Amino acid sequence: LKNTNIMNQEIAELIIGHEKVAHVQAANPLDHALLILIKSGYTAVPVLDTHYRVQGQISKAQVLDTILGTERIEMDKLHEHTVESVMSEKVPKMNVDDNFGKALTLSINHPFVCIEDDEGAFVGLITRRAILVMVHREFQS
Amino acid sequence: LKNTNIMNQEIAELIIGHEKVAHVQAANPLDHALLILIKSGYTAVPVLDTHYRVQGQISKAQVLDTILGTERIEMDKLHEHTVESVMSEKVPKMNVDDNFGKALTLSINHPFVCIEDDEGAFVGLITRRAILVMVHREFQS
Ligand SMILES: Nc1ncnc2c1ncn2[C@@H]1O[C@@H]2COP(=O)(O)O[C@H]3[C@@H](O)[C@H](n4cnc5c(N)ncnc54)O[C@@H]3COP(=O)(O)O[C@H]2[C@H]1O
Ligand SMILES: Nc1ncnc2c1ncn2[C@@H]1O[C@@H]2COP(=O)(O)O[C@H]3[C@@H](O)[C@H](n4cnc5c(N)ncnc54)O[C@@H]3COP(=O)(O)O[C@H]2[C@H]1O
Repeated sequence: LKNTNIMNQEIAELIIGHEKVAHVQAANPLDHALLILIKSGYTAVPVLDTHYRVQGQISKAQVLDTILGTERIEMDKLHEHTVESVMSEKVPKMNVDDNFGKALTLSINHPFVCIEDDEGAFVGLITRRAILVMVHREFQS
Repeated sequence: LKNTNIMNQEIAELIIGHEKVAHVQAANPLDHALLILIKSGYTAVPVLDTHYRVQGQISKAQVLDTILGTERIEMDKLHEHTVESVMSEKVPKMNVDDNFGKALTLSINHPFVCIEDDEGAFVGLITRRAILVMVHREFQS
């Protein structure tokens, strides 16, 4: 690894590439989003627009909160709402050239961080797990 | 902090005490567990028995998976199942006297780690967030 101080290290090797990231589109209906969330097993996934830019993130809790009011969950009501209408826009983002220190700081309050290139296109994500693996390696040596 | 090497440091100051931890009992019905999970906002919480020992953990996904087969989610079906019948027994545990290195290693694959005393009673939990805050402080100095 190129740099003695871990905070300045590059993040490229920590990134899960966009082709391996479960995600949904902002304009998708909620029943589609719930299906992706259940099938992937992830608590929350990134929301992209049609130009592959990160718009936010959505979790199972957000999808279910919109319809849990009634006695039973009406699956057909899910189809009437869009991801955009319930997603959270507060998703951490950083640039592919930012350093490990920035990824570590953002991961304190977020289970994953979205990575963008210079044009703002989605490159992939860095998880707390990847940060912790790197930290563990650093402390071991 | 008592020790120069972070891996040997004590974990006491990182623990969220049991009185602040949302949890459920193994014998509780699932509708009660879903209520605790939704109200607390947490993805997963520890499952304890009547002697305050950790039996496992349960997530919203596990509760919903048991009833999502049908066209609509029948809330009354939730009452017929217990937490014990769907919870995951694979929950990381460590002793209150174990060091930071052990907490870091366990947090790589688990969002939280349950802390027990010498008699096996639940003391509280350590989250990935608390580990990352400590790591960030160490790298800053
Ligand atoms: N299929 C699986 N196999 C093995 N371990 C699994 C797993 N699913 C979850 N885990 C473990 O559980 C942790 C929490 O997952 P969660 O889905 O709540 O939270 C995840 C999820 O919301 C998101 N995420 C991770 N990988 C993703 C991917 N390929 N696509 C979309 N979102 C992803 O990032 C969060 C943090 O991920 P991280 O790996 O740090 O932490 C993961 C990982 O340690
Ligand atoms: N009310 C809130 N206020 C501020 N930030 C919040 C929050 N709820 C969640 N977060 C943030 O989201 C992260 C993931 O929460 P999650 O509920 O998936 O996953 C949580 C949850 O399953 C469990 N957990 C945390 N605190 C708990 C508590 N007091 N009782 C029971 N379980 C808890 O440990 C996991 C990891 O927690 P961690 O703090 O590392 O990581 C948290 C924290 O950074």
